[in-house]
Order: sequence, then structure tokens, then C-alpha cells
Amino acid sequence: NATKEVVVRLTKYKNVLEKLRSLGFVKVFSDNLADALGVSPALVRKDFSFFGLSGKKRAGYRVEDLIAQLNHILGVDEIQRVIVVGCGKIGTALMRYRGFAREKIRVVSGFDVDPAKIDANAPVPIRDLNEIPYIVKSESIRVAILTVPETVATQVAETLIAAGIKGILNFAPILLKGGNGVVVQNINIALELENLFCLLRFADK
Amino acid sequence: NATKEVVVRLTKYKNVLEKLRSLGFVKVFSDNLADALGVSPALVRKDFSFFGLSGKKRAGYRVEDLIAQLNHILGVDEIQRVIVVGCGKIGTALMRYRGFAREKIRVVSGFDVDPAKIDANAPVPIRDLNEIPYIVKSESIRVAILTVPETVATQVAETLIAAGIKGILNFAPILLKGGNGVVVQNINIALELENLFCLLRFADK
Ligand SMILES: NC(=O)c1ccc[n+]([C@@H]2O[C@H](COP(=O)([O-])OP(=O)(O)OC[C@H]3O[C@@H](n4cnc5c(N)ncnc54)[C@H](O)[C@@H]3O)[C@@H](O)[C@H]2O)c1
Ligand SMILES: NC(=O)c1ccc[n+]([C@@H]2O[C@H](COP(=O)([O-])OP(=O)(O)OC[C@H]3O[C@@H](n4cnc5c(N)ncnc54)[C@H](O)[C@@H]3O)[C@@H](O)[C@H]2O)c1
Repeated sequence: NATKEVVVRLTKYKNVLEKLRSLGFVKVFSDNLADALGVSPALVRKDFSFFGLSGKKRAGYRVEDLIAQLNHILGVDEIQRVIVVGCGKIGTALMRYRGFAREKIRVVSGFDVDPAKIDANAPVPIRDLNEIPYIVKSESIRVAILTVPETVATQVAETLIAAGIKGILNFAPILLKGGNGVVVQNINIALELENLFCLLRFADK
Repeated sequence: NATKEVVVRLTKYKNVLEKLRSLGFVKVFSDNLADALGVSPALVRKDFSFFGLSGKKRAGYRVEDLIAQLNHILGVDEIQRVIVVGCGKIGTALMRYRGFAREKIRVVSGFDVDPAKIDANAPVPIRDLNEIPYIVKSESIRVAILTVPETVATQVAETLIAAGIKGILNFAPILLKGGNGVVVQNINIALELENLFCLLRFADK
């Protein structure tokens, strides 16, 4: 799945380009970047054209332009705001995850239906599910982490999409589909463990 | 990564074979299974030979034998025991995850270095890190979930491997390598979110 590793590859291009800039390079060709990453020049050009990174095959790419464009796509100069929907065991762990700040990811609000979980004064407020459309609009939220029970995951996802959410990181063990401009990434931790066990049992045979 | 989806494919083969068995099939050919799964017969034969599933290309595979062998590989008739190392925010969420039971996965113990977290009488006991070698040996544990801070993840992984752990599901945002018969699966939630944001920003351009 080529899009799954995209941010990893783009980050590597950026790192290489920053090194080249510090060495005084003004231009670079896809072959140089391909060598540095250990990929084919064709993949580099494919990535660059996919992301609209400007350059000419003959004259090469301007290092400074590429860095600026990659910075924009990688969003390194902006806080990336997310909401967490379903503030139970795993939702709460994610809301308090310190590792997000380093990636400039900030959880701006949690949402739940259980009145016991609602807390408007928490450092990261937890609001009622009904407030999603208002918050998504007023805070321009595009990405939501979905950590509700699987019995309600599909309908809550629909609520999110109707409210304007464009990207969902889904932890419920159901296959949530995106479509219509909405990207869904499914994380199935039980399946990852099953896979590990499966590979170990095979290794025994 | 072919091994990542292995358990998904093997489970599909099993489901198809159980349906065929209920229809009275005694034998099946790779082409039948290939059609049912929408994959090539070559992939089916490659999977089956990789997993040592017996059969002859001409005579076909015996449905009952395949089901029994797949059951064994998928471990459906056995409880799969895991330990959780690092019982903080995300470790605790995983220790209490109800969804594991359905996959016959059971967390038999947690481990931590913080005395405040140690609790031998909890429903799932949390023990001191020093007790890992003893528990891994006495309970024949082969898989560990690693949810310690990234600053100690590499050394704790070494402790686990030295104790006999063969599979690690790693949540720390460092690239942990396996090797020497140890399988490591890395889950990087911040990176998955970064990827989502990246794809959305691209979709805007
Ligand atoms: N706990 C884990 O480690 C873990 C691991 C993998 C996957 N998951 C998945 O993540 C999801 C949450 O798991 P959990 O263990 O945190 O469960 P949980 O029961 O602790 O939390 C679920 C939360 O969702 C809330 N909720 C219920 N209906 C809602 C709705 N319609 N809208 C908004 N919020 C709603 C509940 O009030 C609760 O706070 C489940 O789908 C589970 O399968 C959890
Ligand atoms: N919280 C999340 O949602 C989240 C998401 C993605 C990744 N992670 C990763 O998971 C790991 C744990 O995150 P967290 O938020 O739960 O952190 P945490 O600080 O809440 O928990 C860490 C736990 O590990 C224990 N610990 C420290 N050193 C140890 C050692 N040497 N041996 C055993 N236990 C030790 C601590 O006492 C603590 O209980 C980190 O690597 C983090 O980057 C967490």
C-alpha cells in the first residue's frame, strides 16, 4: 500500500534535501535522491509528480523549493489538531499521549456519550457527542481518532463524516471504509497479535 | 509485506474450506480456493507450501486435513498467552482490552519497574520487571506487548529476548529489530496519524 509509507518517504526526501542544502546544493536530480534513499529514480519522480512538487526532468529540482513544498505537505510548521471520539480505556490513553506533541499533533477535545466522562474543565475537555459538528466546524478539525465500542463504530463514523471529518484513525475491530474524499486508517491490535502468534507457530513446524 | 496479512488470508482459506466441507467436498484444488478468495492459484499454492500444508498439485488437497492444519496454525484451539511490559497509560488499556478474549488472547501478567504499579492481587497481576525470566519460563510465554517509554525500549526488549520471548508487539516509537528467531511488529500510532494528515494535505492541493 504505497500511501501507507508516504509520510516516511517524504520525510526521508526532506532530510536528504536539508543535508544537500547545507552542503551548498542549489539543484538536485531525481537520480541523486534515488541513490540517497535506495529507491529507483522512477519512484522519486512518481512521488514528486503525485505531490505536485515542481521541477523539470532535465534541469532538475530546486532544493529550496522542494524543501518548502515538503514542509508544507508534511505540515511541519503547523499544529495538527485531532479529536478523540470515545474516551474509554484506549481513548484516554491516546488523549494523554505525550508522543503526539513531538509530531506537532494536538488532541483538542474528546467526545463521549457517557455523562460520567464529560468534563468541560479537563486540560483536554471531554464534550458530549452532540457537540461534534459545532467543534469540528469552529476549530476546523479534519482528523478524528475513533475509539468507541465496535457496536457503534459505523454509526459514529457516519456522524463524524457528516460533521466534516476527512480522516479517521479507527481502533474498533471492524473494517471501516472511507470513500468520497474520506480516508480511513484501521488499526487492529488483536489482529497484529494474532499475526505474531501465527508466524511463531509456523516457525515451530 | 506478505507476512503481515498472513493470518487474514489463512483465516479466509479456513472459512471457505469449512463452507466446502459443509457442502460435502472431500477434496479441493488451489484453483477453487483461489477463485473463492479472488487471488491467483499460484499464491494459494505458495501459501500452502510455505506453511507445509500437505497436498498434491494433481490430486488436490484433502479438505479435512487442510482445516485441521489451519486450525493448528491459527491456534484456534488454544489460549494464546501474552504479557504486557510497561503498565502505564497504554499498557493498562491493553491489559484490560475485552476484545482479546474473542481472539483467544489472554494477558497473563503485567510487568513494571514502578513500585506504585506493582499489584500481585490484581485480576491480572502486575509484577516487578525482575520476575520476567521466571514467569516467561514457568508459563511458557512467547509473546510480549512492549509499552515502556522509548528511552528504555531497546534494553527492555533485550531483557525479554534473553528471557525467551520470541515475538514482540512494540508500541514505543523506535524501530525495534528482531532477528535470530525473534519477530518484532512495530505499531507507531503517531506515524499513522501523520500519514493521514499528509494524505489529506495532498488531497487539498
Ligand atoms: N482497550 C484497548 O486496548 C483496545 C485495543 C484495541 C482496540 N480497541 C478498540 O477500541 C475501542 C474502545 O475500546 P476500549 O477498551 O477503550 O473500550 P471502553 O469501553 O473502555 O471505551 C469506550 C468508550 O466509548 C464511549 N462510547 C460508547 N458509545 C459511544 C458513542 N455512540 N459515541 C461516543 N462515545 C461512545 C463509552 O462511553 C466509553 O467511554 C473498541 O472498539 C475496542 O475494540 C481497544
Ligand atoms: N499513550 C499512548 O496512547 C501511546 C500511543 C502510542 C505509543 N505509545 C508508546 O507507548 C509507550 C508507553 O506510553 P504511555 O503513554 O503508556 O507511557 P506511560 O509513561 O504512561 O507508561 C510507561 C510505563 O512504563 C513503565 N516503565 C518505565 N521503565 C520501565 C522499564 N525499564 N521496564 C518496565 N516498565 C517500565 C513506567 O513505570 C510506566 O508505568 C511509549 O513508548 C509511548 O511512546 C503510547
